[in-house]
Parts: sequence; C-alpha cells; structure tokens
Amino acid sequence: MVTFSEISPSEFFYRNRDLAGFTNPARALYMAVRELVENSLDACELTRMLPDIYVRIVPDGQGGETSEPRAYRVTVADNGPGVDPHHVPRAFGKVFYGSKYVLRQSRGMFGMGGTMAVLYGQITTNKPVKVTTSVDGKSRHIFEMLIDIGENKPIILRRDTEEANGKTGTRVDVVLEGDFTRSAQKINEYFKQTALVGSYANLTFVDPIGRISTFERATESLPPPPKETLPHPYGVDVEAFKRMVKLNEEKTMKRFMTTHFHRLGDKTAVKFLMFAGVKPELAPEKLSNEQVVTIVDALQRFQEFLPPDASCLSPVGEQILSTGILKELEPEFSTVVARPPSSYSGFPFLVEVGLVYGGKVLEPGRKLFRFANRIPLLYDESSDVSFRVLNEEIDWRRYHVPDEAPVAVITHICSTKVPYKTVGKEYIADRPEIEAEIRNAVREALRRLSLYLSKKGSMEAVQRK
Amino acid sequence: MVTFSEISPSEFFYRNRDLAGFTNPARALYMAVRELVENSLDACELTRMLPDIYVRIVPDGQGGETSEPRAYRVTVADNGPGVDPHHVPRAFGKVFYGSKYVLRQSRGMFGMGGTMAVLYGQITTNKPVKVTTSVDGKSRHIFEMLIDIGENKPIILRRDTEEANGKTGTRVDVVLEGDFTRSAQKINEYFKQTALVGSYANLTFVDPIGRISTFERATESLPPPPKETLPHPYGVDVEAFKRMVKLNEEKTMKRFMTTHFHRLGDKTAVKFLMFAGVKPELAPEKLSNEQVVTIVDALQRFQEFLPPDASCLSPVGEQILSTGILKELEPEFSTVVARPPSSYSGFPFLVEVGLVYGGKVLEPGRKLFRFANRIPLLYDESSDVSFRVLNEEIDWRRYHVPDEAPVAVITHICSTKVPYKTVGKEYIADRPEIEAEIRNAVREALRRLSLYLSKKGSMEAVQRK
Ligand SMILES: Nc1ncnc2c1ncn2[C@@H]1O[C@H](COP(=O)(O)OP(=O)(O)OP(=O)(O)O)[C@@H](O)[C@H]1O
Ligand SMILES: Nc1ncnc2c1ncn2[C@@H]1O[C@H](COP(=O)(O)OP(=O)(O)OP(=O)(O)O)[C@@H](O)[C@H]1O
Ligand SMILES: [Mg+2]
Ligand SMILES: [Mg+2]
Repeated sequence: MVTFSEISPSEFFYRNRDLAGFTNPARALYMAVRELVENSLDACELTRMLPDIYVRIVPDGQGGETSEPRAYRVTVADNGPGVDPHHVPRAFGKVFYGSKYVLRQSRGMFGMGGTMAVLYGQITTNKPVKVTTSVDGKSRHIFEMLIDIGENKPIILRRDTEEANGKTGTRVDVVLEGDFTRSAQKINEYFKQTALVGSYANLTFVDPIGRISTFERATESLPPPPKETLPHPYGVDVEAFKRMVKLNEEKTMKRFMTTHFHRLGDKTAVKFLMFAGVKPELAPEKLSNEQVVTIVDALQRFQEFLPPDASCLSPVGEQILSTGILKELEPEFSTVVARPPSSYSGFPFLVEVGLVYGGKVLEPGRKLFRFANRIPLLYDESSDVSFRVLNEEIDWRRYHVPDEAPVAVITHICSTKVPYKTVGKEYIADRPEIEAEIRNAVREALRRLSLYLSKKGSMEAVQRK
Repeated sequence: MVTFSEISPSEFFYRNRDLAGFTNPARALYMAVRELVENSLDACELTRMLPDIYVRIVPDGQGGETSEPRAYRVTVADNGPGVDPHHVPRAFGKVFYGSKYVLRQSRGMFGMGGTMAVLYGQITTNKPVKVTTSVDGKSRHIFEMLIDIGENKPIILRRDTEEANGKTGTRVDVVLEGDFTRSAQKINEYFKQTALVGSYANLTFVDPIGRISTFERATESLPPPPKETLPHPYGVDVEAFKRMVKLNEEKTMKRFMTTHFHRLGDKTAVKFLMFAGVKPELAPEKLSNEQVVTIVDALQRFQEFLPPDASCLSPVGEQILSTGILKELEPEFSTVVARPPSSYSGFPFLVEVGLVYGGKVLEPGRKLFRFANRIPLLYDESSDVSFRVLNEEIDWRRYHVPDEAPVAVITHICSTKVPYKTVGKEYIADRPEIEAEIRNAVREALRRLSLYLSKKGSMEAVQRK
C-alpha cells in the first residue's frame, strides 16, 4: 500500500537541514550568525545606511552546564531600515518568503536564511525567536514567534509595540544548540573577512565569555548601489519568456523586446526578430507556442546582443580591497585585478582578484580567501571554482612562485545570481565563464607578482634561504 | 519600497535548478535519465518484482538539426507496480510530493526528482510530459501534463484510459533540451554501474542513433527488502519528539517510549526515564515543554540504547558485489568488506567496500566507484566523503601499494537517510561516523591486498618492470 504525502518547504528543510548548512551544533551556530549578519548588511546597503551591526552570543539557561554542545542565545542587531511589521512574521517564520527575489545583487537570494536560523533554534531548544524592529524610529514592534513547520507559517506568541528612541533597525534573538568551542575560530574569521571587504561597516562581536571584538569602519563612503536590472536575452528560457508575454502591455514585439530585455535597442531588436522569423509589428499575445520556442532558441543563437553592463553589479572596488589587504595582511607586495563585467547564462557577473605576497602575516604556502557578493566563504574550499582554478589551471612555476612562498589569493565574484551549488552558500559551481574570468584575473596578478619578484631578484633568493 | 513575495517550491527550483543538478543541457539529460530510472528501480524493488527497465533517447523534432544542445525525447519504461492514477498528476507535477518520506532505505527521498525532469523539459521545450501507467494490468491510464510552476501544481492537458495487456508498469516520456555528445559517456557509465550493483535488473538502453546496449540480469534473486523502521533515540530532536507525543495513543511514558523508538525494550525505557527524571507512569500528554527539552537532551546523553539493527537496511551483499566486480573488471585480485551496521545522528547505515587490483580492465592509478543506496554517483568525486578518506586518511604506502598500481575502490553506503550535500544527490557529506566506517573497511581490504601482493612477492616486482 503506497501512501503519498506532500511536505511543506519548512518540513523539507527541517528533515534535510544538511542541505541548508545546519549540519551540526558548531556549523549551525556559525550559520545562524552569518545568515542574520548578511540580512543586516543587505538591508543597510540597500537603503544606503552605514551599517552598525552588533552580535552577541550568550550561554542560555542551566547555570552549571559547561560542556558543549549547549544552548546559546544569538543576538544580531542593526541600525538598518527595519522590517515592515506586516511582513515580520513571514520574513522570519516562512521558508521561501523574502524581498530578494528580484534581479539585483544582494547577499540573500533564497528567501529562507533567517527562517532557517529560527527553525534550527526551535527544534533544538523549543524556544521562540524574538524580533524587535522599527521602520520609523517612533514605534518599535516586538514579535515572539515559533514556526509551524508542518504548514510553513509563523505562529505569533506575543506581539507588542513600544516607543522607539528615534532609531530604525532590527534586532533578532534566537536560542539554539551550538558548539562555540568548535566554531569560534570560524566565527571570528567570518567577522574579520567581512570587515576586509566591507570596511564601511562597524561590527561588534561579544563572545560567550564576554570578550569584545570591534571592527571599526575605515571609510565613510558606501560602494555605489547595484541597480535592479532586466533579464539578459541569453538568460531567458521558455517559461520566463511566456510569463513576460503574459504580463506584457506593449503593442508590438519590437516594443516588447526593447522594454523587457537588458540593453536591447530598437535596431538590434528588429534585427533579432527578423533573424527569428517574427514580424516586429506582431502583437505579443498573438505568438503561438511554436513561435515562443523558436524565439527562445534564437535568443541563444543570435550573436549581436550587447553583453551585460555593470550597473547592476556592485564590486568591492580596487581601493577598498587594497586597503583591506594592507590592513589585515600587511604584505610585502599586493595587487588587485578587477575584470570587466561578463555573464553566464545571461546573468551579469564580474570577478575581482587580490594577490598578496610575503609580509607580517602570511605563512609559507598558498592561502585562498573566497568571497561572493561580499560574503566570506569559509567552508568546502576544495569544491569551489576558485580553488580549482588555482590548483588545476594555473601554472605557478611559470611565474617563478615556488610552492612554499607565502602567498594569498583573494577572489570576489559578484553577480545578480551567484551560482552556489548548495542552499548553505558554501561554494560556487564551476561555470566555464566564471572559471575563465578568475583564471584571467589570477594570471594578470601573477604577471605583476612575477615582475616584482624578478626586480627583487637575487636579493630575494638570498633572503628566502 | 521593499516588496515581499512568496515563491512556491517549484518556482524555487526553477530559479535555482543548479541546486537540483539541472545545470546545463548535458547534465540535465543525465539527471532526467537517472531520476526516472531510480524511480523505476525503487518501485520494482519495493514490490519485489525483478526490474525490466527500458530507456530510450530520441532526437525530437527538426529533422535537419544536428548541432547540440538540442531537444530529445527521453523515455523510461518499467514493469513495476505502476502509479495509482489518483496520484500521478502530483507525483510528477508537484515538488515535495511522493511516497518516500518514510524511514526506509530507498533511492528516492526528496519527493521531487521526477518532477524536476518534467519541469526542465517544460522550460526548455514547452512540451508536456506523458505518463502511462497501469496498476492492475487491466486498464492503462495516460496523462499529458504541464506544471504550473508558479503554483507548484500539475495542469492535466489530456487524460485517457485504454486496455492494458495484462502487465503493470509505468512509462514516462519527457522532451527536454539535452546535449548527448557531452553526456553519452556518463549515461553509459551510469547504466554499467547500476548493473554492477543491481545484477537482478534487466536494463536496455537505446541511444539517439539507435545503438542498443543491454545489461541482462545475472541473478533471479532480489536482495532482502529493507523494512520501515522507528526513529532511533539519538536521531530525535524537540520538534520530532513533540509530534510523536501529539499523535501518541499510549497511556504511559514507558509504553510511549517502547512503541515509538527503534529497539527500545521495557527495562531500558524505565532506566532511561529515571535517568531523565521522568516517572515511567506519567501520561505523555502531561509532559511540560521543559520536560520535553530535558528528555530530548537526555536522549542524546544516555549511553545504553542499543545501536540500530540492519533490518531496515538492504546492502548490495558480498556475493552480488563480487560477481559484479568479476564481470565488469576481470581483476587479478579482488575482495569485499561488509561492515556491521552503524548510525549517524540516529540514522542506521552500513558501508560495503570492494577493492580491486590488476586484471584486464584497470589502468595504472587509483579509481573510485561510489554508490549510495545502490545509486552510482558519477559527479563531484573530490567533494565526497569516500574520496577524502582514500586520499587523506589512508596511507597506501603502508600496505605496499604503489601510486601507479592499477587499483579500484568501490564504496557503497546504504542508509535510511543518505546525508547528501546537494539536492542533486551528487556526493555525500563527511559525517565522522561514515568516515570511520569507510576508513575501517578500506584498511581491512588493503590488509588483504597487501597479503596477496606479498605472496606474489618478487615475481610481481619483476612483472611490473
Ligand atoms: N535585519 C533585517 N533588516 C531588514 N530586513 C530584513 C532583515 N532580516 C531579514 N529581512 C527581510 O526578511 C527577508 C527574509 O530573510 P531571509 O534571510 O529568510 O531570506 P533572504 O535574505 O531574502 O534570502 P537568503 O535565504 O538567501 O538569506 C529578507 O528578504 C528581508 O527582506
Ligand atoms: N516508475 C514509477 N513507478 C512507481 N512509482 C513511481 C514511479 N515514478 C515515480 N513514482 C512515484 O512518484 C513519487 C515521486 O517521485 P519523485 O522522483 O518526484 O520523488 P521521490 O522518488 O519520492 O524522491 P526523489 O526526489 O529523491 O527522487 C515517488 O515517491 C513514487 O511514489
Ligand atoms: Mg537572508
Ligand atoms: Mg525519485
């Protein structure tokens, strides 16, 4: 007797929380911190506020309990724009609910990171999450909630309003089973690297025994904000095309094309429609199913679309990256290569690479620091596209860089859609276009290092012995 | 103005189909074949039928089109029990719907593999899937369907019934954009390896130019079926415990424990309840929230629960594995090590390892064949737990096996819940318990190989030169 059942998205990730990165107490503690911090950074950058983010981890309950894993209260507070109270319950209590389902670069993309932290807390400690937020600085809204995991919806236990002190922002308190001993080093590294690429942010971290680490902003200027963009022709499949046609209000195919696609002007639109065998004056709703398939196929084959432009991307920038490198790694030599924008499957992306040699901090051997949309990626290095490029596609000997030389490579990929291989955003798939861009950037950086080393010449050879 | 939206599970995997393994036309073609074949094998094994599975890939439409990627019709037909017509639309047209959400070993576990093949076909070719099935051999039900991706529900375009010819079974025809040139080798390898561990199955594969590959069954006996099991105490969190209590009909905590947990008898149940500070006679519905948390915490710490037994597992078995190895690899030496059952986070699993040396097929160097619940895993080898054990935790020199020796290692992990790291079931997380079992099995196999090699002695050394 075969019995069928349906499960909700929250049920799916409750059962398969490994897929979302919440594998064990140490990793879950790390994930909860990063998911909440990334939400705060996204929110501040979107509304152009210099981020002040406060993170605290406090042992929860049972005074005598000292062995790990154990319950911790994780608090993340920001000075961001706050969350509209009408949306708070679902933003934190529903999987696949969020504001980042648009085509614009942001750290968040799945609509579930914050909710996973809440869910993991609930299943390990049975305690509700507390979300405190103010969108106008006048009133502050307090929610205590659980998640109805079977139904994928929030259960509001308590809902209060109080006076705010003039500041907007959001604070999340979640109690979960963690293992700080095992995740301390990664959590500290996460803050350090976040500060490296986000030197406009103030980060404060208070750990379970009360030690305070502060990362003060080194600049008052936020990077230029990424703009929301239209899909690029190469990124469109039949489903997406049909939806565009359905919502379309333009009268002709020519107008439809130029208003729905990224960087598509009249002349190219007409040229493409002729190429696809479609009259430019045709009304879009009159397209047959066969014509839709023909057009989408032609979209992939037409060679004259302009590549995506960078206005929808927000790189770290050569200056911020160099400043961060100098401050964190105090190198003997460093260089930053910023590649022009490219695209994979129609999604704009660009690669920035920093190459660092010698100095006070680096130890012998090659170290890799990976970032995507400004998020430090600290796990599963050997599965990541950057690691593969460095170890399988770069011939280090050719640049006269010995294996034991103290070298660090920093890679940052920013995109309207980072092709993570996992829901836990651990590492990036090896898309050939991205691979090529990383390879080109690293080679250019290595040429510069090679030049520096040869200038340093025999003196370096003597120093190294 | 921040706008929030909710997306459905199908919408999520439409946008993020990389997460489900449908990354590009070559990979998608492979994934469609494997998802459908795995469904057929699961169904036949569950109902104890020797599987006859037929797979055909045919170029679809446009006579002259010869360049790849291009549209293919993928057909997978089996002689299994069929799918209840009441459930067909949702089984194939809804993400997170299926019959494998129970605690029993099977290839499927997510409730979405077949649906993803249908979805990918729809978005690349706009064509509906055709599902033909008979559960009684008398009448055959035909469905032509699309998926409403925004709503995660099936759209039935056509629904017919005709006479069946006495046979039960299911046939799925899906049209999708694939790249057979690029995926041919992997698809052929998938069949070969499926046959290696599933030598009770007949597999027939007809490729796009009409070449037929047949893998005939080498045995008429199916492996013993895995039984559905109760959760093991170590695998239970607060959420799961509360649900058990809610559905419970037993009058006392003692009865509740013994009827809801795997291998938990009266004596141990009472001992545990005393350990957790709960009266064995207490009515479960009277438990307070605090008591629930205390009990779940105590479940992790109590040392006297019996380890899981193997009745819920279905290994390949030493005999089938050896036979498959001899047939496929014609080795000079081979051995199989079957480890006793173990568990991770309360989920039973066991590891079987085959070690193969020399012979007609193997080339110099170490080759790894990975299986999980009898599924061949052909991608992302270097991220997998087996690869890491072989390359980072085994000292091959210690067993006098030189790096260029022609060696193959076959690992099979079977579990009620395989800890895949990705929805595309590409590779397995390195859970310490699983790591340990693979390591122990490989070491034992290497001891035996080492013995064989030393007996072969200097004669082998002469032969190798
Ligand atoms: N600190 C915050 N300030 C403002 N808005 C927030 C904050 N935290 C969460 N949100 C809102 O809640 C939504 C849901 O957050 P959640 O982390 O679950 O998903 P996401 O960030 O959209 O995507 P991802 O799963 O990739 O993190 C966000 O899209 C955002 O609109
Ligand atoms: N050939 C088949 N014969 C019998 N039942 C089938 C067949 N194919 C699919 N099904 C049924 O349809 C359900 C959904 O299949 P689907 O592949 O989407 O999910 P799953 O196999 O349960 O999990 P997974 O996503 O891990 O493959 C299955 O659980 C099974 O009950
Ligand atoms: Mg988020
Ligand atoms: Mg399946």
